[in-house]
Formats: sequence, C-alpha cells, structure tokens
Amino acid sequence: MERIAIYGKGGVGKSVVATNLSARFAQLGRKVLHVGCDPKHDSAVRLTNGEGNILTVLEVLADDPNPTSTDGILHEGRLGIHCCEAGGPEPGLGCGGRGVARTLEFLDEMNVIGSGGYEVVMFDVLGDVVCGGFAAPLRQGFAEKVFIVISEEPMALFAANNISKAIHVYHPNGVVLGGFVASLKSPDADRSVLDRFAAALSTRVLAFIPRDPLITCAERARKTVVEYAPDSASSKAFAALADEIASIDPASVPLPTPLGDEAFF
Amino acid sequence: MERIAIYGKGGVGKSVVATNLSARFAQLGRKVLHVGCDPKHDSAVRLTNGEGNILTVLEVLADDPNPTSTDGILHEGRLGIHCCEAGGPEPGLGCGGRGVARTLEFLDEMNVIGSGGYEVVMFDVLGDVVCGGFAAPLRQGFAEKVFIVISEEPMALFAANNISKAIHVYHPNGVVLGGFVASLKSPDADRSVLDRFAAALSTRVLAFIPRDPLITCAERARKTVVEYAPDSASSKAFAALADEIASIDPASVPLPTPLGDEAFF
Ligand SMILES: Nc1ncnc2c1ncn2[C@@H]1O[C@H](COP(=O)(O)OP(=O)(O)O)[C@@H](O)[C@H]1O
Ligand SMILES: Nc1ncnc2c1ncn2[C@@H]1O[C@H](COP(=O)(O)OP(=O)(O)O)[C@@H](O)[C@H]1O
Ligand code: SF4
Ligand SMILES: [Mg+2]
Ligand SMILES: [Mg+2]
Repeated sequence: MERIAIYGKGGVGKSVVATNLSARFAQLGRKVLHVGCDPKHDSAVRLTNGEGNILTVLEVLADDPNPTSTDGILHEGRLGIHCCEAGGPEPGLGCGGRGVARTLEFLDEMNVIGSGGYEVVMFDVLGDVVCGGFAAPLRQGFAEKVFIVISEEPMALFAANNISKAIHVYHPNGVVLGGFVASLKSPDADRSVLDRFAAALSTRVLAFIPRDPLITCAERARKTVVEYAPDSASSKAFAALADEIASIDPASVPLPTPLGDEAFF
Repeated sequence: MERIAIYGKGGVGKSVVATNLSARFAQLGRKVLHVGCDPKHDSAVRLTNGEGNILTVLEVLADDPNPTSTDGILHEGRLGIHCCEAGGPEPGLGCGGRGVARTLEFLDEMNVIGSGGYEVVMFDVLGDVVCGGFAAPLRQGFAEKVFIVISEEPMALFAANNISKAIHVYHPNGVVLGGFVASLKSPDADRSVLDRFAAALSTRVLAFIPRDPLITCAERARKTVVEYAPDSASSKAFAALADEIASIDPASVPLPTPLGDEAFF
C-alpha cells in the first residue's frame, strides 16, 4: 500500500498535485482513498461527481458525534476514488487542525485504511504550521512517504524546511521525506535554486510541474488535468511523478537535513 | 494607549508594516512596545541595535522557567523601542502558537503593558491559522485595533477572511478590525479588486504600500525604511498610515462581514 502525504505552504499547489496523483493512480487501476486535510476543505471536492461542496467530517460529526458507518463521511468520487474532507473549526475557536485530528481518529475507529483494500492512501495536508492536527497524518499507520510541494517563493521554502524538521520527529513511525515537488509560480523561475535547496536538505526535486493554463481549464470543468488533458505538459509530469513515487523504497531514504532558521532571513 | 495587532498570511508583509509603524510612532515621540508573534521570529530583530538574532521568549524560558524580571526578554532597540520575540516550538512538537501564548502570559504576569508606560503596543502576528496562541493577542488587554495585511494573491485574501471571522469571536473584548493594509507583490496589481474585497467585508483598505526596492536596501542596512529613506514612497505611505491608525475610534468601527468559504473556490 502506498501511504502518501502531500505537505506544503497554503496556496503553493498541494491540492493540484494530490488530486492529480490520486486520479493518475486510479487511472492505472489502483484503489485510492483521498483525504483532504486543509481547513480550506477544497481538495476531495475536485474528485467528486459534481456533488459540489461535500460535507466535511467535522460538519457530519456535529450532527452525529458517534457514527456507526462511513456513510456521509466517505464519498465515492470519479474513477472509483473514495474521498473525505476533514474540515476545520471556525477561526479563533479551537485548534485549527482539529478537523484533521478528528478525521484520522474516525478512520482509525472504523479501521478504514486497514480493511478498505486500498492500494493508495493520499493525504493532502496544510503545512504552514506543523502542529496539532496538521501533524496527525505523520503518526503511526497514516502517511509513510511525505512529499513537500515547493515554489520559488521564500515562504514556501521556509515552510518546506519546517516540515522537514517535523519528519525528524515522526521518523520513528517510518515516515520518510520522499522528495520535493516544484510547482512554479512563474514560468521563468530559476529551477537551479530549488535543486540546490533540495540538495542542502539532503533530498531532491522529483518533478517540476509547469505553470499550465490547462490546469485552470480543468478546474473550471471540475476535473483534474490528467483527466481533462492527458497529453498536456503537466499531465505528463504527474504521470512521471506517480511512477517515481511508486519506485521509492522508504528504507533507503535518508533523513532530511533541515537548515537553521537564520538561513532564511 | 494604542494597542495594535498586525495580522496576515505568512510572507504577505506584516513585519515590514509592523516594524515601520513602530519606528514611525517612536519617531513621533511615542513610547513603543513591539512584540513579534510569528514562529519565524524575525520581527523584533529588525528594530534592535545590531544584536543580530535576539533570544526568543521560549528560548529564555527554557533555561529559566520562572523569571522574576524582564531582563533578557524585553530588549531596548533603536529609537527607544522595547521589543520581544515570542519564538515557536520545533515543528511537529506542540502547539505552533505556544511561544505567543507563553509570551503574552509572561507580559501579563509581569504587568508589562499595565505598568510600562507605553503609548503604543504593537503585535506582529502570523495569521495563516487563527487558533491557539495565534489568537491570544485578541484576548482581553492585548490588541484592540487589528489591521490585516493583504496582497493581490488569493491565499492572502482567504487568510484575511478567516482573520475577520476571528474578530467576531473576540469582539466582546473590544477587538475591532481597523482595516486592511495592502502590500502589493506586483506593481501592476489591480487595486480596485482589493478595494471591492474590503468593501464586501464592510471594511476598507487604509493604505497601499508600494513594492519599494528601498525596503530591501533598508533591510540589508538593518533598518526600517522610515529610518533609512524617510522621503521614499513607502515611508510616506507608512507615515500616513500611522496617522490614520491613530485617528480610528474603536467604538465607531463596524463588525466585519466575512464571506463564506465558497467565495474563494
Ligand atoms: N501548475 C499550475 N499551473 C496553473 N495553476 C496552478 C498550478 N498549480 C496550482 N495552480 C493553481 O493555484 C491555486 C492554488 O493551488 P492549490 O493546489 O489549491 O494550492 P494548495 O492546495 O496548496 O492551497 C489553484 O487555483 C490552482 O488551480
Ligand atoms: N512593499 C514591499 N516592497 C518590497 N519588499 C517587501 C515589501 N513588503 C515586504 N517585502 C519583503 O517581502 C518579504 C516578506 O515580508 P515580511 O514583512 O517579512 O512578511 P511577513 O512578516 O508577513 O512574513 C521580506 O523580505 C520583505 O523585505
Ligand atoms: S496546535 Fe497548531 S493548529 Fe492547533 S491550536 Fe496550536 S497552532 Fe493552532
Ligand atoms: Mg489545498
Ligand atoms: Mg513577519
């Protein structure tokens, strides 16, 4: 079973990467569970059958705190993908990661991952602050291979450095940093800066996802780009990335070597 | 006493705004307390006398959990400004806002705000997730006037919307949303989009801080731009903003009207 977590700064491009990877694995015939773990709750919806905004786990549990089935929580989306969206509490009220923590608790209670027959489990997780619920996917039995989405913006690199520090904390659970996925904000961004940053952290950039207008078109058509435009540059990059991810042996991945904070000021 | 909090998405430009406002108020003769509340801990250092990286409150308390004075925690910086930097726990270990929570606890215990004779208290706070320690400056006795730094980027607006929701939660403490401060990432960003966004939330953009290369020069010279280049476009914008902030009567500020999350997808 591939147990993947996509982390990164808010807005850097995690959900585009995570939903396209889930769709790609499903196209290859894998049974996929996709879990949205960002209070922005707009990940799983990109894989659903025009349901629009699916209810988050926090919303469902507000009405029924002790559900006895996965109905209303797990949704079957396109390509046979099973999805759920954690949700987040209202800002200012309780832990921002509470939706993620409660969702993973529920998946554990219902033994969804253990008994669901999934071949790929994909967590799409906000990584601005790696604490509370946002660190929950790194605990035992959830994510194994973490991939951090970066861009050329300094704040995206600072967040990647912080997430790499968290990898150390959860390493005893078998969590590894599989690598970075670069999602460039500008077509003329300097890729060598990102390669050097990855090397400094003892990892590498596995893929550069080009800025692709077809991703915006796909979004409007409520599809992932690998479904909407399979021959596009970005779809080919996602297909290659999926193969790369599957070929990573966690046992041979070194620990990352995050930089001191001063490196960013 | 002006009790101000500068909130906004990570990297949007809060510390540039907050340190320049603190420096401007000090230039006008006010006694200022400047509190850095971002785990990135790079705010107060911009106002210090070349001390380089000042110790964060969390670091000091790690050695001495029950200090009996403000030594080592409050620093006198340039222009007579008193500053401290909250710090943050290591990612993956404990609440991301723990440094902020512990710092405000300390300020309370030592009655720093009540007895320090300050005329301006400035909190520079990370606003990606408004929870735990990051919401602490909105509690009784800390911030009164909140200003949210926005840019033309959608994620900065989504964060501003979330922070506006948190204003509702803490409104009973007398917290008000004074307005937005626009820090444009691109010189040809569409300002009218930001004015319309502010109007939709029942607030307004108080200032547009232009992208100014002198801000980068000032940073390298370890000064704020209002000290380094007082006649620059951005320095004039900060001076006008400081006057605008001082003229706001909290009792006459309406509650913001945040949009539903769907407005951002
Ligand atoms: N490679 C890309 N090309 C074009 N648009 C992109 C690309 N990656 C992301 N985007 C757009 O950027 C926005 C943010 O991406 P998203 O994946 O939702 O970020 P996150 O999940 O990290 O918050 C979305 O509107 C998305 O369509
Ligand atoms: N108006 C501006 N013009 C030029 N550079 C800016 C401007 N505002 C912010 N910056 C730069 O952008 C970076 C992030 O700004 P900062 O204030 O540290 O953000 P935050 O505190 O929100 O994380 C800094 O390097 C800063 O010098
Ligand atoms: S643990 Fe993290 S997400 Fe939870 S309250 Fe603290 S800062 Fe917020
Ligand atoms: Mg997302
Ligand atoms: Mg800052």
